[in-house]
Amino acid sequence: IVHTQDVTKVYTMGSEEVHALRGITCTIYSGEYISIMGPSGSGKSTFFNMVGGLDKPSAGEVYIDEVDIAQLGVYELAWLRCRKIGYIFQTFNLIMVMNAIENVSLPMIFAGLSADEARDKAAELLGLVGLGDRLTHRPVEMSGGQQQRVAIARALANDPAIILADEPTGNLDLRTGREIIELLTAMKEERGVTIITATHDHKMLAASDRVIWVTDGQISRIQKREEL
Amino acid sequence: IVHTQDVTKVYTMGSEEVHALRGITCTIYSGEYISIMGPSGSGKSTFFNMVGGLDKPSAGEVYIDEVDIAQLGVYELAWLRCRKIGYIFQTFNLIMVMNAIENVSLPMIFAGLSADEARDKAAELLGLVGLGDRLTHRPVEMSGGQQQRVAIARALANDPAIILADEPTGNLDLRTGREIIELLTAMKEERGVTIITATHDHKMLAASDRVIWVTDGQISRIQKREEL
Ligand SMILES: Nc1ncnc2c1ncn2[C@@H]1O[C@H](COP(=O)(O)OP(=O)(O)OP(=O)(O)O)[C@@H](O)[C@H]1O
Ligand SMILES: Nc1ncnc2c1ncn2[C@@H]1O[C@H](COP(=O)(O)OP(=O)(O)OP(=O)(O)O)[C@@H](O)[C@H]1O
Ligand SMILES: [Mg+2]
Ligand SMILES: [Mg+2]
Repeated sequence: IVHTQDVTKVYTMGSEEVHALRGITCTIYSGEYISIMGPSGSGKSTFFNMVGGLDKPSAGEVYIDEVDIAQLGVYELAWLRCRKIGYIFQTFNLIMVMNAIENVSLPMIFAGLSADEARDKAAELLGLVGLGDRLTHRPVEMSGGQQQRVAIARALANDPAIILADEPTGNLDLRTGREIIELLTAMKEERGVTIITATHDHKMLAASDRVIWVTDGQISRIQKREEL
Repeated sequence: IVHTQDVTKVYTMGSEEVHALRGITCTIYSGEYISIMGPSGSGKSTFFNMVGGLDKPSAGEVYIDEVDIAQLGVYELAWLRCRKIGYIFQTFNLIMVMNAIENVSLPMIFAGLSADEARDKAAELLGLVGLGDRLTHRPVEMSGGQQQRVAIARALANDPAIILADEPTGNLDLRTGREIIELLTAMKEERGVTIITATHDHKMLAASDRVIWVTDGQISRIQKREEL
């Protein structure tokens, strides 16, 4: 369960301020599939960074399983990032000097698996996203959508309780996009994984339990699937 | 007018070969709005690189206004890239150490405008894509969709005859995406610019004069708007 209490984020550049988040209070229940939708620049990625413990709010609290993550020390925060949450970033954030299987193995190696165990599982995950024949290719040797799918495989590496997916289908064609949505839905239904996605992709609506609409750093409305 | 004659591209990595393009022959007429659609990894960005003179085919020819671009020298090829074709890359390719107005000004300065003329026009173009209040922000201080719009403004900088747009709406919400499509349509209708886009975005279909469907490095079919 993820709860944010009046989370605010202000970016300051010289004398300028951008109010990316203007007080977000919401609760996301374990095993939910949530889509966060909103215009470009409305605060989706910023909210992600808060919930994922990748950045700190200017004000407000983020609780994961009732723990205020601002209270976590370096070790606990790293554990949170490494084992509990899988991230699919908007810009993939793959390591360019590593190939696909190395990118997907790395989080598992950090989490304590042997190199062999990590490689085997990485190969399995890459097969799951349709890249079983590209294990030794580096990001620069792949299309945009293929890179995104490596990022998705990597997010699944440590069997996370929560998957944060920032635009996971943005670079994918209709069919591949649907396959990814089905994969995320299966994660939720079969393993109880909490899915939180920021997206502009209306295919996501049908898969979501709830949709949180964000406008200019605030929640403008929340809809359950029945209401869509 | 752009014509490709049996263009093939093979990427070689060690003993492996990827056949990204398997013989593409097509003609794109001046002032057309063409969408190239196809699954992830089907060859769209690779085809772009051919048509835009950014990479060379393994076999086959690319003609722009009846000139075989393989015959162009370094000076002519640079002129082509700088002044005739505007590029909107799938990964934006913005210069991270420059702010928005510097990124958009640069092509114009390379093309011979004074720094002042370039800045004025860059400010106008950024306003056109809804970023008039972000002129001095750097890419790292912007959302994914905002970065994409800087890339779009930059593509328009030298009033190109051809715009190559690789996934120009991939990171944009519905409304901003439509605004960009309207902008591209206006370029075609008011200035006769040839628009060539690779996209997964079905909103593009209505704006296109023709849609070229690419599968596994080949054209599988071409449809006129009336047939969609
Ligand atoms: N590191 C940063 N420094 C300064 N401003 C930032 C930073 N990151 C984001 N912003 C600004 O905060 C606002 C929200 O950005 P955010 O990336 O959360 O939007 P978004 O909803 O994800 O947009 P998109 O759909 O385009 O990805 C934007 O105005 C953006 O320019
Ligand atoms: N530099 C490269 N080196 C090796 N292989 C490459 C390179 N660029 C692309 N490829 C491969 O060529 C094929 C076509 O890639 P391309 O980027 O053209 O696809 P795309 O249609 O643009 O896909 P997407 O919709 O995912 O962006 C893919 O299998 C890709 O992995
Ligand atoms: Mg974003
Ligand atoms: Mg591509």
